[in-house]
Amino acid sequence: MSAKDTISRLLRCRAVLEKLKLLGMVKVYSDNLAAAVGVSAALVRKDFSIFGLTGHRRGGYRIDDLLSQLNRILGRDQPLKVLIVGCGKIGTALMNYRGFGTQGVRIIAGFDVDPEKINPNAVPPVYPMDDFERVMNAEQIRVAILATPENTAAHVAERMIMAGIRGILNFAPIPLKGGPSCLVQNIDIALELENLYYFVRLGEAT
Amino acid sequence: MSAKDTISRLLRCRAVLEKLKLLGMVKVYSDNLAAAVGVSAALVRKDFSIFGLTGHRRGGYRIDDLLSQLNRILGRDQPLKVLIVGCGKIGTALMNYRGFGTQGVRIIAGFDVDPEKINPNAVPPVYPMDDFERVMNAEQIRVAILATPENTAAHVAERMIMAGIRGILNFAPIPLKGGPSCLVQNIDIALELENLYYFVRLGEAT
Ligand SMILES: NC(=O)c1ccc[n+]([C@@H]2O[C@H](COP(=O)([O-])OP(=O)(O)OC[C@H]3O[C@@H](n4cnc5c(N)ncnc54)[C@H](O)[C@@H]3O)[C@@H](O)[C@H]2O)c1
Ligand SMILES: NC(=O)c1ccc[n+]([C@@H]2O[C@H](COP(=O)([O-])OP(=O)(O)OC[C@H]3O[C@@H](n4cnc5c(N)ncnc54)[C@H](O)[C@@H]3O)[C@@H](O)[C@H]2O)c1
Repeated sequence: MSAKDTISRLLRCRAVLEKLKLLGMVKVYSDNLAAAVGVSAALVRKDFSIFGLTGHRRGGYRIDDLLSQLNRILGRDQPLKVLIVGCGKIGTALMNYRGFGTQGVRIIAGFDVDPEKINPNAVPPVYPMDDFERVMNAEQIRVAILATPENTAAHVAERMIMAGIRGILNFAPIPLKGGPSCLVQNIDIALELENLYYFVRLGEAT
Repeated sequence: MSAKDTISRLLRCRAVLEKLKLLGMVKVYSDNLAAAVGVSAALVRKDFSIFGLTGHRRGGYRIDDLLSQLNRILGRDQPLKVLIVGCGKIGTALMNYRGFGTQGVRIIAGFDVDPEKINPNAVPPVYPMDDFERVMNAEQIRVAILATPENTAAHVAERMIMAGIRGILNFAPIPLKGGPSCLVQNIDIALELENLYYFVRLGEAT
């Protein structure tokens, strides 16, 4: 299990705990938490012990305690401010998604090269690509989503990294590599479908 | 590395080889292929040896040979037919994506409960949810994308599985678990951003 997997599990735990808290719950057992996160209780307890998360196993964990410990570890003091480059189908779906707000993610602005997409008065605003560096610095943003066509992706990523972006979520179907100063997480939806198909077929064959 | 990672790399290799072929190339060295896929050449060679993919290392691999071997292993004889449940922001972006065609993925139809979204004459057509089982069986489809709101996801997944769906790509931000008869791949975009932020902050702290 990589560090990314461990952090993903802790992030999922936090999202589940926030929902349980909204429902009025005060305590949770590791088995219940694990089931909601979709992993084994042993793995949750292992993750917790790596980060020194404590609770009274017999009586369960206090949700408030766990949340404040997780927020200290994962950082939650400030909203995660993100820029989007490419305001087409995927970019627009992300810009209009209200669900980000509940998870502390704020899309600050979108950028595009198509004049028809530019609208500085929209919420969030869509600016021309020329404004990217200015807005990034003014808002001190370090993470961006890349949602431009495949043949522009490497060029756009390079521009992001030169400007000072340190984390890119890439939707273009080519695996971009970051560098010493920038992490890239690739999401390839077609590849996920092909992968799913392979294992479905494998299951049918056996 | 899990089996899924290995298959993902082979799928990426195939996508890269198809693009190289379109450019008129006939041979490729494992180093070049590895760079395009975003992994080390040693890993590509290891994957190839697991599946018995051969080539003359000194002269590189013949692209046509590799492609026919990969298509035999990964299956490419028929298009991957997929249904989408939930034709909102994400669902619509996926239904209108021309890029799936080049990777052999065909969105056969969408389904929704909102009468305003229903349009059997659209391409692809959008049907009421009541028609899901009928279309799934008529087209013999085994994989579906779930793009409905979070609070409906578990119910929609259950219905898919009962109908006979064996693979679900889930965009709702709750981790769905499949079962013995159905694989689920969860894509949580907000979680990916939070994860990216954690490691960007970690990099800045050290
Ligand atoms: N739509 C999907 O469902 C889907 C699925 C899988 C992968 N993808 C990938 O996601 C990316 C975005 O897809 P989409 O369907 O939203 O595409 P799209 O064509 O609808 O939108 C792309 C946007 O990027 C803008 N753009 C082009 N060059 C630019 C540049 N240099 N700088 C800034 N903006 C630029 C375009 O003007 C356009 O608005 C593509 O790489 C695509 O392959 C999309
Ligand atoms: N839009 C994004 O960028 C984004 C990002 C991350 C996660 N998600 C997640 O993806 C899912 C889809 O998001 P969206 O933004 O497209 O939502 P949306 O509200 O725009 O679309 C959801 C669609 O599902 C339909 N629907 C509701 N209940 C249904 C049911 N029982 N059966 C069939 N259809 C039903 C609705 O009528 C609507 O058309 C949500 O779970 C959301 O949390 C979306």
